[in-house]
Amino acid sequence: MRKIAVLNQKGGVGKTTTVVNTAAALAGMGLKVVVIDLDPQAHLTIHLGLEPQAIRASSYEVLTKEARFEEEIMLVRPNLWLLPANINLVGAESELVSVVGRETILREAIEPVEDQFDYLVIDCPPSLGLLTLNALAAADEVLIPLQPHFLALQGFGKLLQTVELVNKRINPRLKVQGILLCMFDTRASLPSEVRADIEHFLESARGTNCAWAQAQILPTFIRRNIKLAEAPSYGQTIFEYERNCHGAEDYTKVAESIHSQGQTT
Amino acid sequence: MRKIAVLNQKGGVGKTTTVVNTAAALAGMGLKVVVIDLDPQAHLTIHLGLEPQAIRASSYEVLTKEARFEEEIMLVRPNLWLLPANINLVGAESELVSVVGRETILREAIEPVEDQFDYLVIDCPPSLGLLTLNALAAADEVLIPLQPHFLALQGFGKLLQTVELVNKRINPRLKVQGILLCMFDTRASLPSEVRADIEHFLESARGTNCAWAQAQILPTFIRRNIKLAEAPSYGQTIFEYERNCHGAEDYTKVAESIHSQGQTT
Ligand SMILES: Nc1ncnc2c1ncn2[C@@H]1O[C@H](COP(=O)(O)OP(=O)(O)OP(=O)(O)O)[C@@H](O)[C@H]1O
Ligand SMILES: Nc1ncnc2c1ncn2[C@@H]1O[C@H](COP(=O)(O)OP(=O)(O)OP(=O)(O)O)[C@@H](O)[C@H]1O
Ligand SMILES: [Mg+2]
Ligand SMILES: [Mg+2]
Repeated sequence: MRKIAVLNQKGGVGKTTTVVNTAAALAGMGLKVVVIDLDPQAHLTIHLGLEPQAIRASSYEVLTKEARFEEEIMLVRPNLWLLPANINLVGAESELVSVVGRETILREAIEPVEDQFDYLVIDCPPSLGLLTLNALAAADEVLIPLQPHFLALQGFGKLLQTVELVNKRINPRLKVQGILLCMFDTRASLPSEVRADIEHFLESARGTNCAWAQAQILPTFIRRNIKLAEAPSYGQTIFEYERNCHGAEDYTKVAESIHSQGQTT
Repeated sequence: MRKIAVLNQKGGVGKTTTVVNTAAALAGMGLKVVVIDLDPQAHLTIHLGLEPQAIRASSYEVLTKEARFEEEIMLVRPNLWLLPANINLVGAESELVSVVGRETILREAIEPVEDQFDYLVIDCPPSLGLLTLNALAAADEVLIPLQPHFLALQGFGKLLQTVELVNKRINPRLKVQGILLCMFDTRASLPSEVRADIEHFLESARGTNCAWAQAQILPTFIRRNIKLAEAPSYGQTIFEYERNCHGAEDYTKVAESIHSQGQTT
């Protein structure tokens, strides 16, 4: 099972949109995918058409060990399972702050299903706190959605440092695999400049043993497409909402590129 | 002095862009404006062309009472002063957690300058934590930038509840004055639907005594304009960077609409 944490502490960069639509595309390719909503905002849960208030057992109950992962995941689409979030998750970080091994609870919880799925994809909240650390401890790969704007680069270094720390102290298998440029405005020069900045930055890490030494910018950029923002209001993936739009096209390519990358490693 | 807190716990909705350019427009109208960077990300500070690492006395030092507000504000443009942020702000919330009156430290700190400025505008981090609470305790008005997307509405209720709590327990003068729709895509139907949803929601509060009973959606929408994202990479306001673009036009109207609203109340 490939385990991918989708994270960026910056808000509104496309994490949830990326998790929903990449997972849906992989499921559409016949692969078994389970997604985890680790965000107290529960946007992944809402995006897939569920109501967080109606969820009795969520990622919160799994983290506090009141429920078991393999019993609470729900089949939400063909080949696509979800561990939803509910409002209780808001309190998770402070409640778990003094629990021994508080960063590896999720990793433990998913062990029973290691052979049952092809992909596990985790949607992280916009922070580098305990929920995100649980995602990083549980995953093998990190996918970073990034808006190609100047201010977006400011937090990028800190994000990579956090992954590096988890790699060195908790999870030696953790690697940043990919950077996904989202909300890419093809007509402007700024996105290409920012992309060049990121490429230089990644270049300088090649051949070292840091956690992002092999990170690549994915060849597909997610273009700005209002359909991607409309789909969640119907509780639909982009493929259900408007399967011929640019958003669907781009996320199909992202899924294919992630899947083929896995075959070569 | 009119005191405006610009907040939304959702990330990347346009808070900093709104603070910089509305303040710059007001300063350009000849008004004396002081802006406060309360975000550990220090984006307001960076956007105005300063380096947070070079800042010795920031909003952090004012909150921990190591420095005085009136001594640390810097004149950064004609009529425009800044209390910058530096990296120390990252630790502020946990350091101040057990200080008595921890939410009203900023309010106390700005009292000496009450008569020296026309406007105080506070840039808040994307959270409803102690830094944002200090902004809400210090301000009289709240301006909420909002991206007109479905998922953006999910957190809106919680934001208003927080303002209501501060109004009832700490700052009875605090009111939500305006909602500013940002990154408005004029060609799509979703933004107008979301705008209608917000209008209905605000309607239902009219005539009550809650903190948003008089809140209005500003008549100007900030259109998506890549120039607004390019300006910070040069450390410039939109008026310095490209004063005839849509971004400059929209923020000029926002400043005029805020200023004229103040004359009637
Ligand atoms: N390529 C795109 N084009 C247009 N709108 C988009 C695109 N990607 C995402 N959006 C919209 O932008 C908003 C932010 O996206 P999303 O919720 O996926 O970001 P996020 O990083 O998960 O945010 P958060 O940090 O709050 O969890 C949402 O309303 C979403 O529908
Ligand atoms: N109208 C607009 N058109 C295009 N880009 C914009 C617009 N408004 C803001 N941006 C860009 O979008 C990004 C997010 O905006 P901004 O930093 O102002 O949001 P924020 O709410 O302050 O974010 P944070 O929650 O991280 O503090 C920035 O890169 C900014 O330059
Ligand atoms: Mg999200
Ligand atoms: Mg900001």
